[in-house]
Amino acid sequence: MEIITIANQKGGVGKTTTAVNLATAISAVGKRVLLVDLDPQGNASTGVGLFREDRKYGSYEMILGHVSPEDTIVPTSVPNLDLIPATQHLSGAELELVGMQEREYKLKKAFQSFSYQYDYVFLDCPPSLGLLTVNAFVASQHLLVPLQCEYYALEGLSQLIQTHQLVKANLNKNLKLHGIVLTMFDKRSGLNVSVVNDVKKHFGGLVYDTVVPRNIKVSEAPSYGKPVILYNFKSPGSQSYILLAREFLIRMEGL
Amino acid sequence: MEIITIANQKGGVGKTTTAVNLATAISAVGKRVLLVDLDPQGNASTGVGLFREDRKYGSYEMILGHVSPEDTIVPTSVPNLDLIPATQHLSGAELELVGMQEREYKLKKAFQSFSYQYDYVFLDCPPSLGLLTVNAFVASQHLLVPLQCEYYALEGLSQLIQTHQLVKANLNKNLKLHGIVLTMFDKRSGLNVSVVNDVKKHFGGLVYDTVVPRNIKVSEAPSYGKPVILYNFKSPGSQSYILLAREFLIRMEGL
Ligand SMILES: Nc1ncnc2c1ncn2[C@@H]1O[C@H](COP(=O)(O)OP(=O)(O)OP(=O)(O)O)[C@@H](O)[C@H]1O
Ligand SMILES: Nc1ncnc2c1ncn2[C@@H]1O[C@H](COP(=O)(O)OP(=O)(O)OP(=O)(O)O)[C@@H](O)[C@H]1O
Ligand SMILES: [Mg+2]
Ligand SMILES: [Mg+2]
Repeated sequence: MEIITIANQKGGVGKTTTAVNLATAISAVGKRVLLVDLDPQGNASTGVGLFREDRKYGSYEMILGHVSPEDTIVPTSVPNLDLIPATQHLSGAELELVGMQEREYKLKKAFQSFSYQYDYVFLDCPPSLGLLTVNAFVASQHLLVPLQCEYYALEGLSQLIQTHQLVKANLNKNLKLHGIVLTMFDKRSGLNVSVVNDVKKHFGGLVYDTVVPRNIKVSEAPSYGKPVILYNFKSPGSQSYILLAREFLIRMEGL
Repeated sequence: MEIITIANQKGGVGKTTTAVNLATAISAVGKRVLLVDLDPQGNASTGVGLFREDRKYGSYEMILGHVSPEDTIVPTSVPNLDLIPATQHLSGAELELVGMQEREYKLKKAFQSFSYQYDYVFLDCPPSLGLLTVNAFVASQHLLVPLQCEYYALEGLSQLIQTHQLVKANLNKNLKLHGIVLTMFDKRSGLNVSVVNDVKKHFGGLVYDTVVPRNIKVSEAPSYGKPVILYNFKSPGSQSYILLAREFLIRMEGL
């Protein structure tokens, strides 16, 4: 069971959109996939069609040990894709965790008691490097970083890389920086083009070849509670997430 | 001295861009303005041209009481606009604050000892409802909410309004929801249009008439360390931030 954290403390860079659509595209080729919503905003849960009123237990209850992980899992409308949703209480989780023993290992411990087997587990993180994101870093083997092709987003990358190194040195020596995915790319923007070139020059093979274009259909899909791949398969957004999933599996399994 | 918090826990909705450009446009009509960067990412500091290596003391040192507020203030290249930057240590501030007495009042106390007088102080917040944002809520009289015209951003609004009400009831009875500013509007997107209509219907007069359009020049400006108003005055982005500043002063001072 490979656990992948999707994180970037910069806000609005496409973490949730990447988590939802990568998970969907990979489950579509027959892999058993679990999506875990660690963001109190609960966007990933909405993105796969589970609205607030339908969420009973979720990542909060699992991390705090109130229920077993199995009791938090719900099926989604996507075959082979299950979800651990974000419930209301998650917004208070970080304050609760601070005073606890082994507060960074709570999610890892919850996964260790897991009896289900998935091929891939994706953890969608909030836009911060607080205890929820650190728990994700500690529980996973891979870190995938969505990066908007904008100046402010580039600025935050060094802080994220530093945090990865700190966690790897002190809390989880297995955590690998798996890759960087460039998102919301607009080829008409000179800035976007130069950010893409800078990042590829600086991070080389870590940067995915697949660059996700800005595409209105992607931002419309959540209002229908569907991943864009199901909402509008032919759109450039969907097609690029399908390519991304192919590239992900090649990088993971060396197909 | 009016203190305005610019907050929204949804990431990437234009908090920093609004803080930087509103502060710049208002200082341009002769008001004395202070911009405070409470986001560990430090984007607002970069947005007015203060790069990481030039930052000595900042909002962290002020909140924790290590230095006096006056020692953290730096002038910017914009006349009448001063800055309290975000320094490196701010990323650890929330964990440090948790165990302290009156942890929500630290920023308010720092402002109370202020000897300088500004007409307006703008607080740029990180994308979360943690202790830095709560400190901003407690220290200010007004809350201005930038809102991206997208579905996920709309979803988070109720949580933000709830937090405002909690703070108003328990920590700062003066905190007023000043207004909502719609950002990154693309008139070709049916979703953007329907979000604008929904928000205006639901929040009425709280919603600013000025809607900020999506405009490539706005996202290019930070790479030059300049507010878009100074980077490219004639651009639609700049012009709308100038209109926004006019509307802000009318709402504040009833011009
Ligand atoms: N390729 C794309 N084209 C157009 N819009 C997109 C694209 N990817 C994401 N979006 C939209 O941009 C906004 C930000 O994306 P998303 O919410 O996935 O980012 P995030 O990093 O998860 O945000 P947060 O930091 O708040 O968790 C959303 O409204 C989303 O629908
Ligand atoms: N009107 C606009 N047109 C085009 N791009 C914009 C506009 N406003 C903001 N941007 C760009 O969108 C990105 C997000 O904006 P910004 O960083 O101001 O949001 P934020 O809410 O402060 O993000 P965070 O949640 O990370 O603090 C930035 O790269 C910014 O340059
Ligand atoms: Mg998200
Ligand atoms: Mg910001």
